[in-house]
Amino acid sequence: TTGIITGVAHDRNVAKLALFDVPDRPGIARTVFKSLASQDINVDMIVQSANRNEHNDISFTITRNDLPRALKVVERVYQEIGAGGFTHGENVAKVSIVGAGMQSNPGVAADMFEALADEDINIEMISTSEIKVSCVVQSQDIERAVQILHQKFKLDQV
Amino acid sequence: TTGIITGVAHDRNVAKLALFDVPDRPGIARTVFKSLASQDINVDMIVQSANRNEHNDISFTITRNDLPRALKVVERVYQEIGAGGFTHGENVAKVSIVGAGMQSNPGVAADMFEALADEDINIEMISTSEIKVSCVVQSQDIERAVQILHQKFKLDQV
Ligand SMILES: C[C@@H](O)[C@H](N)C(=O)O
Ligand SMILES: C[C@@H](O)[C@H](N)C(=O)O
Repeated sequence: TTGIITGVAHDRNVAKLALFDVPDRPGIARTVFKSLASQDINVDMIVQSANRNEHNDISFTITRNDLPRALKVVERVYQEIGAGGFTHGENVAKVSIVGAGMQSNPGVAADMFEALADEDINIEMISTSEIKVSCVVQSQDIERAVQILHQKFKLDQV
Repeated sequence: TTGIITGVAHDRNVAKLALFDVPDRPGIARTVFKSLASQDINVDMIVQSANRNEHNDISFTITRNDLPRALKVVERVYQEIGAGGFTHGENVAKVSIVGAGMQSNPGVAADMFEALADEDINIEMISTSEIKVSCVVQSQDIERAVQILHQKFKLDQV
């Protein structure tokens, strides 16, 4: 599976926010992200896993400079939608593997997770597309994460 | 923002699984997805939101024909990693908007969520990349979802 990954990307200018226990009904995601867009906040990753007990959590990432404004939006919106609360973090970074045809290659994402696990790097958020697997990790882990992924996918060879 | 979306994609051959309350420490994601890969199960979306109380949930989607085998893996693995449990669903489908430069256009994802909300369609899972926003919805909602997204992003005009 190493042959299909063509690059490792990373982004240090990342902050994460998460709304917890949002009611799992139509219109909630719209309200959150329309409110953020109305303040011109650029959202990068949006991640929502499966629900539990008619509630769900929604996480997203933005640039660090947008965090103060995003927090103002979230402080207002979480009450408006009846969410349980929210958290945020700034000491995070994003690392991704990029390649073609990943969906027909079981184990590529698993290899990425294994590389990070071998370095004892905790994976905080995960989002995927057919050509990209992105993980949010702690900022202090980003250099090692990029390095181990280059090694894992043999991108460190000339 | 409507100008930058170039297409709406959908997939009906989708099943979703979610592991709940997995310990949030290095190696857990690796164990789950290495086990799935060892059974040649192709995983499409992998979604993990922010943690709560040192635990997290991990959801993923596969094709429906792989569900029996994936369930066997998950039944074994969830105990191995000390997760609280797992759920699965087959009456789901995936719909995505595809376009260039979405990350520099606040509100594109919000527009997608708004279109679905206007049709009273509940969004079960969300995953994004720079060129794609994907939502998992109930199977019975997929036709209306595709239709409303074509309308929202003016892709239904010749
Ligand atoms: C949780 C949130 O995504 C909700 N299900 C919605 O459709 O907006
Ligand atoms: C929850 C799971 O992703 C864990 N944090 C890991 O790194 O494997």
